[in-house]
Amino acid sequence: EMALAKAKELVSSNPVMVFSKSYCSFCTRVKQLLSQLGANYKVIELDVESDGSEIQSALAEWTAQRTVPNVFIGGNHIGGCDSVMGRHNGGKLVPLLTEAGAL
Amino acid sequence: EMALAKAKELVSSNPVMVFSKSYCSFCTRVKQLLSQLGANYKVIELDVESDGSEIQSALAEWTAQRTVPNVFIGGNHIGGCDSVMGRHNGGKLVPLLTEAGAL
Ligand SMILES: N[C@@H](CCC(=O)N[C@@H](CS)C(=O)NCC(=O)O)C(=O)O
Ligand SMILES: N[C@@H](CCC(=O)N[C@@H](CS)C(=O)NCC(=O)O)C(=O)O
Ligand code: FES
Repeated sequence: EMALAKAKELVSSNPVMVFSKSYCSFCTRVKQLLSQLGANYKVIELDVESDGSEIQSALAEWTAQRTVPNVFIGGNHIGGCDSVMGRHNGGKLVPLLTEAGAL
Repeated sequence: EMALAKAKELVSSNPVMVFSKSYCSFCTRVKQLLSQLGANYKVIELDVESDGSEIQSALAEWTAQRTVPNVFIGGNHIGGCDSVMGRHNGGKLVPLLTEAGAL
């Protein structure tokens, strides 16, 4: 269906893809970290996008994750804020971003 | 107006008052911390309460804080998640809670 195709297209055509909500502090935290690291990333605000709720449902089916932020790096599903912060604290985020061509 | 009166009543009649949204991880963090500390606290989920958006507007006028979580202890405005965590890290939260009769 349209939303799933759109989500997959966004993920495959962006080294870093962040599905977010504009009012959400957990999403802000991830976006701020990526900005601080100088990474190139694409954001879709699901509360602003006209088909945002359809995209959120499609992501839930595809990744088994219904929540935001929902982060992909190099086409791979990373997870939410905790997952991203965990990778960063373990020194694994920068290598991932570099490998994906985002840094 | 009704929502402001309701907000003030909740704050004055509860040692700890947390205005929250059920889907928000920043709110969950504050509620979890208070639970871990064994504190007695009252929560209103503004996304669930029928007059939730009116209460949020009233709180914004009253405290100059439009966001959630919005936390009061002993009738005093504490602030959001960062404020609560900051007090906790500074060892100031438990004394506040004790003083307010929440512990
Ligand atoms: N542990 C998760 C928490 C994710 C979460 O609960 N996100 C909330 C917003 S903070 C959410 O998506 N709620 C449902 C919604 O907004 O549709 C993470 O680290 O990302
Ligand atoms: N730094 C603030 C962040 C507060 C914040 O931005 N909260 C968001 C949700 S995480 C919010 O209230 N957004 C607007 C809304 O939900 O009405 C805190 O520590 O509490
Ligand atoms: S909505 Fe508050 S942290 Fe996501």
